[in-house]
Amino acid sequence: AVPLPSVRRLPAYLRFLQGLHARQRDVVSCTHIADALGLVSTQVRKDLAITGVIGKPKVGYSVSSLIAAIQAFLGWNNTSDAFVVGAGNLGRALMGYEGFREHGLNIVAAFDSDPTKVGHQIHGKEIFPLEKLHDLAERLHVLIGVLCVPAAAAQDVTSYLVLSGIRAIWNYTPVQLEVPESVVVEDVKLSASLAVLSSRLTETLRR
Amino acid sequence: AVPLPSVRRLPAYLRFLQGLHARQRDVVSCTHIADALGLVSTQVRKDLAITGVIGKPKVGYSVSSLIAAIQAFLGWNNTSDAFVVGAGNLGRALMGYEGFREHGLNIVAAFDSDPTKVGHQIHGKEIFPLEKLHDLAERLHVLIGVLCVPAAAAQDVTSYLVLSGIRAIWNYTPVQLEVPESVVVEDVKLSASLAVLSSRLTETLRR
Ligand SMILES: NC(=O)c1ccc[n+]([C@@H]2O[C@H](COP(=O)([O-])OP(=O)(O)OC[C@H]3O[C@@H](n4cnc5c(N)ncnc54)[C@H](O)[C@@H]3O)[C@@H](O)[C@H]2O)c1
Ligand SMILES: NC(=O)c1ccc[n+]([C@@H]2O[C@H](COP(=O)([O-])OP(=O)(O)OC[C@H]3O[C@@H](n4cnc5c(N)ncnc54)[C@H](O)[C@@H]3O)[C@@H](O)[C@H]2O)c1
Repeated sequence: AVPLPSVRRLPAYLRFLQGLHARQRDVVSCTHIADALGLVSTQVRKDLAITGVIGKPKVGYSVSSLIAAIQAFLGWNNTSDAFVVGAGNLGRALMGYEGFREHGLNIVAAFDSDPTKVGHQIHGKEIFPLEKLHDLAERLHVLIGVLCVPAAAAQDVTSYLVLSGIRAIWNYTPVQLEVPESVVVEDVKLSASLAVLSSRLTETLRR
Repeated sequence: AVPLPSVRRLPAYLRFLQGLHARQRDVVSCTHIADALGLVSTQVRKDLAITGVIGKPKVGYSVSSLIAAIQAFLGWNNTSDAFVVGAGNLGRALMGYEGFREHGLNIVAAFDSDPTKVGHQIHGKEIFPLEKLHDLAERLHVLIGVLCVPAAAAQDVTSYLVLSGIRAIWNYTPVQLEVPESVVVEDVKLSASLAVLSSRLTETLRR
């Protein structure tokens, strides 16, 4: 099994390498990457090894091979189309965010149960009624749902997404979702991040 | 040093305990909490111990004492006032999110460099020009900044926040910020979460 902390660091490596690529740098060493990102070079080597790429001793890695290997590992060389479900405050912010596209996520449409929202376009993407999701997921081969509905609706909507053929749910709600084993759920836990912020601030202020 | 994975689990415990409290449950055991949250009961005991609370053997914990202890540890019994910096798509979604208030974060105002945004109210909170932040942070004793500006502006704005007395930055930008040791930075790495989603989906589809 691949260590998730290594996987989580891959986007930062990718971003740094794309910067080098833009400045026409062809080769890079673990040490250089480590220094730039505040990491230990043995950790960098281990992390990059999960993508299957191998550096040359004394030379380092080919920047473009490393970029390609990371993107292939993450599945970010194929752009994955996704639906946003729940076109409220958070859903709309995510629909407008161009940054996800560099990470292989292409939001193609949104769905909502509120008839006053249906039919509107947000950042060029249309909001459809939730009942249309099953049909559109099938026709457009969409496998990813970004869940931005209220907590009370989260599980019911999730069950419907699973029935509609969605295979991965990026969960922004605070609810722990129940899904079959064949469906991937990734929780975005903003409250967990806020907990770290608050406890570290509380600790700093006590010094 | 307190283990951060334990800190990150505290909001989930808090949410569960608040549910019990609302249903008039006064006592709870580690095992019950563990079963409800899909955790191992020894992990639950270790996590709760960081708050200083101790259960009674064969009886368990007082629900209200546990709630108070977790909130005190996180600093969530004092609501912390915060500024959103960068009132764009993401900043505005965060300003509208009532959920942070249960976690002790109270967004009181936002700041932006775009004159067409200044003066507007979003979800009852006013958008001020960035130059007013120093003065308002001092007068309102605000220590927390939620950073939602474009990546290119992130470091410059951060240096200004630090000069303005901000002691903790909840960083939503992809930039690794440089701050003095006395300032806490907590990065929200949505790309890292997306990396886990994509790689697990890629792996699932290969089976
Ligand atoms: N806004 C934030 O910054 C933020 C931060 C952390 C977590 N969240 C979580 O994200 C979710 C959305 O938050 P928000 O602030 O955007 O809320 P919101 O109320 O603005 O948006 C929710 C949207 O979901 C729609 N909806 C409700 N029931 C539905 C259903 N059954 N099917 C389809 N659509 C439905 C609503 O019509 C609305 O447009 C919530 O679970 C919240 O806890 C939001
Ligand atoms: N939108 C998302 O879902 C999302 C997801 C992940 C990360 N992010 C990150 O969050 C940040 C904001 O994203 P967004 O989509 O809201 O962008 P946005 O362009 O909609 O908003 C940025 C806001 O910052 C303001 N701004 C620019 N320079 C400033 C300065 N020097 N001082 C004060 N304000 C300034 C702009 O006027 C604008 O209102 C970016 O760093 C982005 O990478 C956003």
